[in-house]
Amino acid sequence: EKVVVSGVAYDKNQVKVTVTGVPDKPGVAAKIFNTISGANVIVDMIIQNIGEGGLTDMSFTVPRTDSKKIMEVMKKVVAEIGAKGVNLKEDIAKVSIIGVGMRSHSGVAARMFSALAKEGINIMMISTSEIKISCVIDAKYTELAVRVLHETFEMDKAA
Amino acid sequence: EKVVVSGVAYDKNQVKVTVTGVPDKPGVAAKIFNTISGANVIVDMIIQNIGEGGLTDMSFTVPRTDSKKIMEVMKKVVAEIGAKGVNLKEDIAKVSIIGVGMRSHSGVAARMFSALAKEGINIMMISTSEIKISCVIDAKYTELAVRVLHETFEMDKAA
Ligand SMILES: C[C@@H](O)[C@H](N)C(=O)O
Ligand SMILES: C[C@@H](O)[C@H](N)C(=O)O
Repeated sequence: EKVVVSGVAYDKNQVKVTVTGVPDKPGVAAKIFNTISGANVIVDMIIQNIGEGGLTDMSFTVPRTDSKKIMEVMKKVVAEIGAKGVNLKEDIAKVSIIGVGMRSHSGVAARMFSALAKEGINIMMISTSEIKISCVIDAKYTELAVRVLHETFEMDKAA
Repeated sequence: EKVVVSGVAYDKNQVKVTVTGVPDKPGVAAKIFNTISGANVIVDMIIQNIGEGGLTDMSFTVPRTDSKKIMEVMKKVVAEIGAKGVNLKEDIAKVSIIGVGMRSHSGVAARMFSALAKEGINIMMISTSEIKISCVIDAKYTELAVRVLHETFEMDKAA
């Protein structure tokens, strides 16, 4: 399947919440997200990598305007589930390349990561789907990241 | 935006590779995926959560048929980038709910996680996009997971 990168997107309106030392057993993710849903907070990305020693970390992003509310909610949840802690990172941005046939080409991800690396931009989080590869980076690099991704995937020529 | 869950999907043909103790600095993700791309291995999910102390873990899934090849490739990469190690987990399955308007409703994720939790199914990894919420679980629970997700989101009635 031919890969066509059709666009570059960014979102500077998200903040990242990470719950650390989450007990890795059934029901914990449900508890966390039932509580967040009950607080009427919208969640964009959810990222959980595989755990070790019965514990894992869980990160998710919410709108910047919900920073204070989500941290109040999460502090209670951390106590209830016996997690280690929760921290907030506000100066982030999510940059994504969008296209079709993305999953079949580790080459596309490699090109995106290389483009960011060339500019010294550290990739804090990565999440992928068939139509989108998203990286969370320091917010201050947003415009630079979007520009180099446009150049890498030649959006400017297609435009 | 109203959430409509239109389908449940599963994939038992993936295996998970996790690189642990990855130096969290620009260029490392690019190196890993340039090497994988050079070995002509297709990557489906890439999950990297935020790191701590200058290190993070990076997981990705590849076709089951590439297990041996990817581990040979990754053992070299681990040495080159100075990561701690790499491990393979083969008895996994990816189960997903697909729909529109998914991101605006932490409630949808909560329902999916609750459905799995009720059956005692542990969620090893989570990755989301606007149209898909995916969980990696133990392969032996695949059929049970698909069935309870169908029931939860009432696919059977719509069918
Ligand atoms: C960590 C969390 O995802 C847990 N494994 C669960 O299934 O709920
Ligand atoms: C860990 C890896 O993603 C690293 N942060 C990089 O930018 O390449």
